[in-house]
Amino acid sequence: KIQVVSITNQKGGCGKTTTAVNLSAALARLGQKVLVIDMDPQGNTTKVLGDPSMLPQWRTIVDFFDDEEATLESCINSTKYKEIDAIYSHLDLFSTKIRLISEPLNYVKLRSYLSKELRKKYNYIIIDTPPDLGGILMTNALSASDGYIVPVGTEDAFALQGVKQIATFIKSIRKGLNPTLEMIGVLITMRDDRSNITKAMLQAIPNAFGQEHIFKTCIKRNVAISAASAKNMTIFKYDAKQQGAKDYLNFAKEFIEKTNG
Amino acid sequence: KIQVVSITNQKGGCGKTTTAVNLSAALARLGQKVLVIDMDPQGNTTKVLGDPSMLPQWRTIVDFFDDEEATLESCINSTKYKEIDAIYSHLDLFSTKIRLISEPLNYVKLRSYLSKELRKKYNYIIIDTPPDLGGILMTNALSASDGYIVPVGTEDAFALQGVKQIATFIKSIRKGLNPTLEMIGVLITMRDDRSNITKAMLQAIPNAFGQEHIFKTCIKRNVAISAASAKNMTIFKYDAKQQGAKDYLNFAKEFIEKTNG
Ligand SMILES: Nc1ncnc2c1ncn2[C@@H]1O[C@H](COP(=O)(O)OP(=O)(O)OP(=O)(O)O)[C@@H](O)[C@H]1O
Ligand SMILES: Nc1ncnc2c1ncn2[C@@H]1O[C@H](COP(=O)(O)OP(=O)(O)OP(=O)(O)O)[C@@H](O)[C@H]1O
Ligand SMILES: [Mg+2]
Ligand SMILES: [Mg+2]
Repeated sequence: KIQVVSITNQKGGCGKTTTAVNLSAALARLGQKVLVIDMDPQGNTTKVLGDPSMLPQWRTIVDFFDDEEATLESCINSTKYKEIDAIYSHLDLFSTKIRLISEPLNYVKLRSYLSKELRKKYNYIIIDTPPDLGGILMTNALSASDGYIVPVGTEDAFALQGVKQIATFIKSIRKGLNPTLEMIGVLITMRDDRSNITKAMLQAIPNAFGQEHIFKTCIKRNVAISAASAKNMTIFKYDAKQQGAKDYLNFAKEFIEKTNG
Repeated sequence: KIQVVSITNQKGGCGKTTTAVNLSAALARLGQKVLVIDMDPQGNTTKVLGDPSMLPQWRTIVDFFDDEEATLESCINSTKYKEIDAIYSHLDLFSTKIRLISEPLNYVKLRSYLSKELRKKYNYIIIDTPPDLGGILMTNALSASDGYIVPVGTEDAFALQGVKQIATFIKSIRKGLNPTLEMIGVLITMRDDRSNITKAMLQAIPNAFGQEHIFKTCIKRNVAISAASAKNMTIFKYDAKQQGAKDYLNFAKEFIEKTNG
């Protein structure tokens, strides 16, 4: 039912990429076939999942946007992980996105090319988005999505300020482009129960979004999660015994339940 | 000599806003008169420094960009802190920036209006920038700046990936718009000496940027820094005895030394 999912939040460093990567890896461990689309010109997801020796010759999301002849399929490549495919990003996406803006149809190009045939090949299509509210990349991602997840950093002084901002943008996407776009849920990330900020946020976040919209699973702060990404690995490949691996696996199970219902 | 300073890094959550706010507060404590410009549509700096009862009636950076008659001076307002003035941001900057793109002169509007008279009123003009590499807001900030600071999160798995990206963009700014733009330095933020990632990063960051470009002062991870921002305070107002306050005060002293030489 919900198959194409954007991981999105304007706030920087709240765990979008970390979630796109490790949710996908967890889903793969649960037997799901996953396509990850890196819509962020920063290419952090690309760095973790992509084979650096192959990336220079592969077509990326830039080719998809630039090339009139391009299909999404022609930009799909393998990752280091058997059950995960990816459409990679590239630094050129920074300049490409500026050029794309002049043509309104470019705002919905991803949706236009996300065919039924392509959807049949995967259980889930997970999109990592840049912190670019209202921008052409975020619009492409959200207009093509069935649902979206909002990671929120529990220690983030500005977490709640971002809530209202996302809501306004989602409203306009629903109105103009994608009336059935669903919020799958808010994922609490970097939870640190020793901290007073976390205690306060664990009350404030449900108040801001509505308790029913918060995933039961929280991702606790676990230095191994960052260490894994720094080594270009998923947490499962780095050390599946870490708390971070358990958290993301439990999150993936809850996610499957919520999106299959 | 260096007076107008951008705090910039494409990577989200590396401490740009936290540094813009607390460096400015530290400078004020050292007797400096500071103007803070919030160029980020997220308005995190605005939330910390601005009086919420006054903000709705004040002109912001949006009015500066939108209004042909606007001057920078007409958009300057007080903050809760006597020695700090600000040009505030507003949510509308997300949509405004998209409209501005069509007119090339809008990319350098900040510089065009940053007059000698205005510069005389302040010791420093500190600009908080959004994570929008190559975008119109970052271009305005950097083309108007004498120098820039790059905060880098020591626990950040993607910190070094961003280094190369900034360098490329700065190169094009220097070539086309601002040949004398200087990197004042790289500020190591959220340093946590208990962590193995920090140990590795404290070697990797100087290697990536060059040892001479790293500020000697590092900002250690200090939950009070985040708690302060969450309460819309600077760390000094929240609790000047905290390690975070000492770190930012020492950083401000080093910053004054580096920018006056
Ligand atoms: N030294 C520190 N110790 C603890 N928390 C910190 C520290 N510095 C920043 N933080 C917290 O980390 C989070 C990210 O910081 P901040 O918002 O300043 O980053 P940013 O680079 O401005 O992010 P964005 O890309 O969204 O603009 C905030 O919640 C902030 O309060
Ligand atoms: N649960 C966690 N425990 C420890 N570190 C984490 C955790 N989740 C994320 N991190 C680290 O926090 C930093 C920010 O995470 P990430 O890059 O995923 O955020 P983001 O929202 O994608 O940022 P951006 O806005 O730049 O795209 C990274 O260095 C990451 O490794
Ligand atoms: Mg990311
Ligand atoms: Mg910021």
